[in-house]
Amino acid sequence: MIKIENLSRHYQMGPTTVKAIDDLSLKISAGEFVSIVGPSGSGKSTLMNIIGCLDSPSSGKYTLAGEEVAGLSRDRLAEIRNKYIGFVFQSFNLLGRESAVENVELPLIYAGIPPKERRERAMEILKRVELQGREFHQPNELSGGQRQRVAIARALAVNPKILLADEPTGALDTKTGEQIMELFRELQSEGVTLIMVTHDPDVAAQAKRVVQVRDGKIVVDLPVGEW
Amino acid sequence: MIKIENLSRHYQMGPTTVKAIDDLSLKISAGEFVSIVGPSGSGKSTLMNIIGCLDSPSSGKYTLAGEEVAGLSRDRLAEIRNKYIGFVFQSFNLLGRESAVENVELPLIYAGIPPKERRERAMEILKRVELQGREFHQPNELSGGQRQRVAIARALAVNPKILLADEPTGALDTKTGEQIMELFRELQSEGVTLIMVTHDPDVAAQAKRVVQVRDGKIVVDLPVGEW
Ligand SMILES: Nc1ncnc2c1ncn2[C@@H]1O[C@H](COP(=O)(O)OP(=O)(O)OP(=O)(O)O)[C@@H](O)[C@H]1O
Ligand SMILES: Nc1ncnc2c1ncn2[C@@H]1O[C@H](COP(=O)(O)OP(=O)(O)OP(=O)(O)O)[C@@H](O)[C@H]1O
Ligand SMILES: [Mg+2]
Ligand SMILES: [Mg+2]
Repeated sequence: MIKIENLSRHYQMGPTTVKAIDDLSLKISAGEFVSIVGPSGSGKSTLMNIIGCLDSPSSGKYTLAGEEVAGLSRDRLAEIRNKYIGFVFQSFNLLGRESAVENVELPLIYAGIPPKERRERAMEILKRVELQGREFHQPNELSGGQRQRVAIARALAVNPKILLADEPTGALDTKTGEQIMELFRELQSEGVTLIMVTHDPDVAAQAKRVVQVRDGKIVVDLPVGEW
Repeated sequence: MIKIENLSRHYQMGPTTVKAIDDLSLKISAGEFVSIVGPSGSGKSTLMNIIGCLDSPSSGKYTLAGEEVAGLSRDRLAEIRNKYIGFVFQSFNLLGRESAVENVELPLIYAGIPPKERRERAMEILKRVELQGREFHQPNELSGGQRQRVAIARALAVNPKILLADEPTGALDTKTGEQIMELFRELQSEGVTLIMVTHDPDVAAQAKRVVQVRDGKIVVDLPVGEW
């Protein structure tokens, strides 16, 4: 499903080259549940952005469901991002002037869902992440953990085949975090491919496989039982 | 040092009143180390903003080091915020177009520190949070945990008497989080009053006292050994 070969992503900063990802190879099959862990600054979000077709590598190859991503048209890329991939960003990336429900409706608009259905779906998924009563608040009228849950709801709105979640429980108390993990496990059992970056070892341990990153490289890749 | 009596903070949203803080009373002495815990949306950040003189209550009284905050002049409030309080925001609040070191220098500019000393102090504290090599990156050229550490460095730059840290390790891996807690304990031993919101029970347990919030009220307030 996801095949990454000898991937590198670097940034040029004057005379210095920052190697965010350094000759990394990785294969993830459809329906897998993978945790990505590693120190702050080790390249996890950069890797997620490339998997999610939001960024391109400096070198190496990324093949998604048999298609080489570098060769895809802009329209095809947009279609993949909007219909098949749900992305929970580490810093949420909500639209500040839109309410929670409007933020969640955004991917549904791109997917061509009509207004009445869109609103019902968005309200339903906000209820699912326990945000009833907060649907018409804007991000600055929400707590940190509430914003995180809007970001999660937006990622799930289109029923994605691949869910990329970058620190999805970082701003949540243990109980709320467990409710989100419960929801993720449910999706997983329905066949969704789930790739989750987390700093919480308890959350990481709920996956079936753990990939550990350091300095842009994979240092460990094991079934969770052996991690 | 910090005396809060019957504090309430509500938001009017059309016909609905959101009670972010609901008749809350709390006393914190100089030099204490307090964790504030509770579910997402329970009022922790709202409480921190009021303690940090960044927001005013709707009713009730807040006395800081003997001065009633509601009665203070704008100049005196600004002086207190700039010289005595260091605030690590839950969403970092960095200036996007400034480098890490420029972000950290900002409170030093307000404190009237001359340029050469400011730059030395900012570089030193960035090194202390393990960001050497990233001082001239802007926030969008940093990872989530690196941005969090810039926010921490900025809060510590002026050697504050009171450190208010809202989820200071939320974006950090365990090891980096422990390094930050090590730094906080050091400041604590030097007499800094430390009030920390955290969702991580292991981090909360490092304080000397735990205050648990729910629906804008304090439900538990205990020495950590009894929590
Ligand atoms: N635009 C950029 N320019 C230069 N360097 C960058 C840029 N974006 C990221 N980096 C660097 O690339 C490295 C990897 O960043 P990345 O965001 O992938 O880390 P991460 O593993 O997600 O960290 P965290 O756990 O703190 O979120 C970091 O050291 C960061 O400073
Ligand atoms: N400007 C606002 N207008 C309306 N409601 C608000 C506003 N700001 C905050 N709230 C509400 O007040 C409540 C408390 O928010 P607060 O940010 O203090 O929670 P918190 O305990 O810090 O949560 P978290 O752990 O998720 O960060 C939340 O239910 C939130 O929706
Ligand atoms: Mg990251
Ligand atoms: Mg908060």
